[in-house]
Amino acid sequence: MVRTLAVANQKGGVGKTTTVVSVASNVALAGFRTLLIDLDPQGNATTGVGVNPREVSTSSYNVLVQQLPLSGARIQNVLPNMDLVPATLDLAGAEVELVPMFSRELRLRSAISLVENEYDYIFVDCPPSLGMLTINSLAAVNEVIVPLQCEYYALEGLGQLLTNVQLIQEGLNPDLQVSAIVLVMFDARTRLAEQVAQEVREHFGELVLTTVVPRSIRLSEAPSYGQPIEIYDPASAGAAAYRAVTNEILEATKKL
Amino acid sequence: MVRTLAVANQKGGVGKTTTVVSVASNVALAGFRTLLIDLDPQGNATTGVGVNPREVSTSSYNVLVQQLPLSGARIQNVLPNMDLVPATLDLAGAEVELVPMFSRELRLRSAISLVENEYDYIFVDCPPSLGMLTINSLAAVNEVIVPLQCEYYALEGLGQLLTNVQLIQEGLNPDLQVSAIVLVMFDARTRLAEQVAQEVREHFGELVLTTVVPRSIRLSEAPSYGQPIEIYDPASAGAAAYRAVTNEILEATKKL
Ligand SMILES: Nc1ncnc2c1ncn2[C@@H]1O[C@H](COP(=O)(O)OP(=O)(O)OP(=O)(O)O)[C@@H](O)[C@H]1O
Ligand SMILES: Nc1ncnc2c1ncn2[C@@H]1O[C@H](COP(=O)(O)OP(=O)(O)OP(=O)(O)O)[C@@H](O)[C@H]1O
Ligand SMILES: [Mg+2]
Ligand SMILES: [Mg+2]
Repeated sequence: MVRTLAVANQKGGVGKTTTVVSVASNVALAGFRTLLIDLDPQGNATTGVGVNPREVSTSSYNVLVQQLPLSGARIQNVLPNMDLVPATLDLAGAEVELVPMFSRELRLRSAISLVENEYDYIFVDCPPSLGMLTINSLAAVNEVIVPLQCEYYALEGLGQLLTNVQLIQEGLNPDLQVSAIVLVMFDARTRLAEQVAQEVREHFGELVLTTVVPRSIRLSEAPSYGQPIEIYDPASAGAAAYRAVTNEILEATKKL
Repeated sequence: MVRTLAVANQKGGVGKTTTVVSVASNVALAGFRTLLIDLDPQGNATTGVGVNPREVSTSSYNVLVQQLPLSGARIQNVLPNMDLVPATLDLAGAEVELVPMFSRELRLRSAISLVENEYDYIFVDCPPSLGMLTINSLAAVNEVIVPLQCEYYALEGLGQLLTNVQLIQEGLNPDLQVSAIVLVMFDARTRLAEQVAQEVREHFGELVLTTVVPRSIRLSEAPSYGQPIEIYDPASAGAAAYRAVTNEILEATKKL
């Protein structure tokens, strides 16, 4: 049974792409057949696994707006056991172009249903908004992973995100569950980070993974080499933390 | 002659709100009549000057979608010499609601034209996307300030932003100019930050402000007190850097 997971948070710069690239590549390296779908017009997840968005001919834009089958847009084996549906800049137009279209919220869901038996894990990277792209993504998956930066503005946005997840559950996708909140970019030098972490654990208990991802310079350097952290610097604190995050997510299969 | 400035960058979490709140409040504290317009559904700029978005009755949503005059939506004197047009969550719906509307890109521009003679500076905080809200903002102002986080993904997105600014110049607002690129969240401990800063200065020369804003914990703590850095901790490195940034922007009046 394939597991489908979106990594979403409308707050910008909170580690969505870093989390999805790190976890998806760890899952692939562990031997699971993995598909990574980049639904952010910035194409950062595409870059993060070593593909140049400017050199791509078909992408998630064609899948959503022109209903190209996923099998026609994916790049196979960007990493061992991992295929990628890349994003390109024209995806930015999809937020507007999809609005008047038939079944506009469910286009990704129907595209995934045609290929899901080929994979064990399907991940989707979302843009920093709650528009048509994130809605398509949340309507298409069973689980949402929420990376939460331990900062004040990020904490403020969490309520809005969970409200929107609930709207999607009621209107488009009753199977949708928040399966994990991951505390990221934790800077042990600040009181603020500790306060945010404590408040989130009090409110959300078990949903919050035990592992906390520290702020780690190597994590921000890895994308410039087009490599996930596990390949760029497996000895780094960032790599160790994301291995632990991945294990917690893999373990959760047993609870589902 | 009023100066109108949008702070924009579709990359998330790069310091747009921190920059606009810090600079707008410094400009107001220096005695200029200032209006801050929050066009991000997250409402972080609203929070950043001490107003709770959940307690607000009229907002930028009403101005854009229902054509309420700005004078009916603003909160006066949130700081000395500063008025605020707050943002609320329903603004997230505006990206979709505006699509079929008449003159959808120019609604903010016409709203500002009715009040601009009451101000010396008008600032707009943008969400992390290039949708209808950012387009409205870029069509309404004469200048764009681009905060650039000194990291790889942020650098990648700069080209896309500048292309979109050009499209707006050609199609909606010929007066629009990029007036400043501000290097922010600079972490002196990393080679990456230095490399990004160097590359940006080589490409964009004079556009890049001399001042570089360091990563400073006090900056991330200020929003939890609803205060701009100049009020929260004027002695901090972050406050000093944003005073220097503000001076460079004020000086630029002479060049315009
Ligand atoms: N734990 C970490 N330590 C240090 N840097 C990090 C960490 N996680 C992410 N980063 C860096 O912080 C920046 C923001 O992360 P990322 O781009 O993954 O966030 P995002 O939520 O995907 O952003 P967006 O909202 O624009 O899609 C990137 O430059 C990334 O390299
Ligand atoms: N120079 C800095 N040093 C340390 N922290 C900073 C600095 N500038 C901003 N921050 C913090 O980094 C986070 C991102 O900044 P901010 O929210 O201003 O970015 P943004 O571009 O407005 O994000 P969004 O794309 O979500 O609108 C915030 O938690 C903020 O407090
Ligand atoms: Mg991202
Ligand atoms: Mg912001």
